[in-house]
Amino acid sequence: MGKVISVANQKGGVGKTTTAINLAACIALKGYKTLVIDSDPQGNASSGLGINRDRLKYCIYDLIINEVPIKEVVCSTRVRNLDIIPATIQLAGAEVELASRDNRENYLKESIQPIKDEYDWIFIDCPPSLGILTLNALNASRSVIIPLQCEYYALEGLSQLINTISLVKKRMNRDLSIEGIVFTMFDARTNLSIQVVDQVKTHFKRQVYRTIIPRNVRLSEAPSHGKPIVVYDPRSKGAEVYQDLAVEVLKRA
Amino acid sequence: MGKVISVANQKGGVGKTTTAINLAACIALKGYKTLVIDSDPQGNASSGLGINRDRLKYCIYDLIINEVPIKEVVCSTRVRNLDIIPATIQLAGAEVELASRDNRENYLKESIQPIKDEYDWIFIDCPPSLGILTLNALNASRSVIIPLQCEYYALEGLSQLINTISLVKKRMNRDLSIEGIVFTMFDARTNLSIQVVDQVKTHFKRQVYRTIIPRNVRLSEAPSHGKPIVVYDPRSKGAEVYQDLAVEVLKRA
Ligand SMILES: Nc1ncnc2c1ncn2[C@@H]1O[C@H](COP(=O)(O)OP(=O)(O)OP(=O)(O)O)[C@@H](O)[C@H]1O
Ligand SMILES: Nc1ncnc2c1ncn2[C@@H]1O[C@H](COP(=O)(O)OP(=O)(O)OP(=O)(O)O)[C@@H](O)[C@H]1O
Ligand SMILES: [Mg+2]
Ligand SMILES: [Mg+2]
Repeated sequence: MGKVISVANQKGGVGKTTTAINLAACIALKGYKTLVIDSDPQGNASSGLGINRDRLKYCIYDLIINEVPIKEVVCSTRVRNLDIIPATIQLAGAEVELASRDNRENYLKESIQPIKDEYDWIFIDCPPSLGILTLNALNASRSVIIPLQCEYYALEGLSQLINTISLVKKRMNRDLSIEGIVFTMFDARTNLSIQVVDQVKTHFKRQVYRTIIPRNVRLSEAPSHGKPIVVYDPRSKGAEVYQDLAVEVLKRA
Repeated sequence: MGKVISVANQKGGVGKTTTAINLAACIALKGYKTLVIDSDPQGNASSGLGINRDRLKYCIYDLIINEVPIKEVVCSTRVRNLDIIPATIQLAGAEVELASRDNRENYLKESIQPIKDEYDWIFIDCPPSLGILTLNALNASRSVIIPLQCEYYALEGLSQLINTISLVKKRMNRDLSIEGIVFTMFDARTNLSIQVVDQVKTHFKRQVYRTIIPRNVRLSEAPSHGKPIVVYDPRSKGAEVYQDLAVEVLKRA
C-alpha cells in the first residue's frame, strides 16, 4: 500500500523540489518502488530527474484534465525503482479550469488510485502556493513533509501552512497529518539559521527531523545534469544528508 | 505621472520581495514619492516594511474585491516618502473569486487609477506564480523588473516568464516592456553563478542591469526587524548594491 506524501510549502524557493527528488531517489536506491508526482507547472522535479519536457507525449495535465490513463503518463527515470509523473507549463491552465468544477480538489486523488498500490512510496512536489494544485496534492496524501528554509520569511509563512493543513484535514481528508519538518539551506555561520532552528524545535518538538540539510552548492548543480545528488556526486555533503533523511523518514513512517 | 513597475518571477525565492522593498526604499530616500503594492498573499513585503498585519483595518483584498477607497487602504511606512498597500492571507481567496469574473485581469489596474499620479514610482511585489494576481500586476504596469537568482531552476523558468510577458503585451497591455533583469544571490565562488550570468548577459544584452546583488546575510536579517536594508544596516554590502541598483533604475527609466 503506497504511502503518499506531499512535499509542500507556499513560501517559494525553500527546497521543496530538491527535497522531493533527492529523498525519493535515496529511498528508491534502497530497493523501494518509488514515484515522484510533479504538480508544479514550473516542472522542476521533471527536469531535475532528467525528463526532456519538449519530447513528452503526456504529462500530469493530461492525467487530471484529459483523463489519459495513468500508465501512459508515468515515465521511468535513470534511477532504478524511481518513476515520475512529469509536469509541463500546460499545468498552469489547470488551476483556472478546475476552479469552476465541482469536487475540484479531488481530481489528483482519483486519478492516481489505479497505480497507488504499485509503489511503496509516492512523493508529490507542490508549487509555491496554497491554490487548487496544492489542495489536490494534500487531498491525495496521507501526510506532508514541510521543507523549512532557515530564514525569516519562511518561518513567518509556517503558521499559514499549518492552518491550511488542519483545514484540509477537517474538511476534506481526515487522514492527513504532518510527516515531519526538515530544515533546509542551513548555514551554521549565521545567527538567523540558528534562531530559526531553535524556535521551530521548541514549538514542534518531535515533528522536526534530526537531519538538517546544510547549504551545499553540489545540490544546486545537480539539476543542470538532470540527476539527483546521489547520482551526480555521491560523496558530497548533500548526498550524505539526503541519505540520512531517507533513513529517518523510513524509520518514522 | 507614476511609473508602475511589477517585480515578477514565477520561480520561488529568487529575491522578488527583497528587491521590491529595498529598491523602493532607496528611491524614496532620494526624494521620490514611492509606493509598494504587495500582491502576494504571503504578505512578505508588508512585514518586511514593518506593517503589523494583525492590526490592519484594510488590505489589498478590500481594495480589489470589496472596492474600499484606495486612500483608506494605503499605509505609510517608517521610511520617508514610502507608502505601501499591504497584503494579508485574505488575498489568497481573490484568485478563486476573480477566476469567474469578466475582465478579471484588470481589477488592480482600475483600483489604483485614483492615486497613480500622487507617486513618482510604484513597485508591485508579485507572488511566485503566473496566475490571476500576477496578471493583474502585469496589466497595471508599464514594465517589469525580473529578479533572477543565479541558479539552474531559475534560469530554466526565464523563458516561460518572457513568454507570459509577451502574451500580456499582445493581448492586454500594449505598453508592457521589460524594465530590466537583475541578478540576485550571486556567489562569485561558484561556477554555477558565473555560468548563469554569462548565459543571460549574452542573450539579453542591454536588458540586464550592471548592478549584481551578491548573497549577503544582512539582507535576510533585515525583514525580521521590519526594515529595509538601508535603514537596518546602511553600511552593509546589501545596502550599497541596492543603492547602486536604484541609481541605475532611475537613470534608465
Ligand atoms: N541545501 C541546498 N544547498 C544549496 N542550494 C540548494 C539547497 N536546496 C536547494 N537549493 C537550490 O536553491 C534553489 C531553490 O530550491 P528548490 O527549487 O528546490 O526550492 P522550491 O521550494 O522547490 O522552489 P519553488 O518554490 O520555486 O518550487 C534551487 O536553485 C536549488 O537548486
Ligand atoms: N541577496 C541576498 N542575500 C541573502 N539572502 C537573500 C538575498 N535576497 C533575498 N534573500 C533572502 O532569501 C529569501 C528569498 O528572498 P525573497 O523572499 O525576497 O524572494 P521572493 O522571490 O520574494 O520569494 P517568493 O517567491 O516566496 O515570493 C528570503 O529569506 C530573503 O531574505
Ligand atoms: Mg519547486
Ligand atoms: Mg516574495
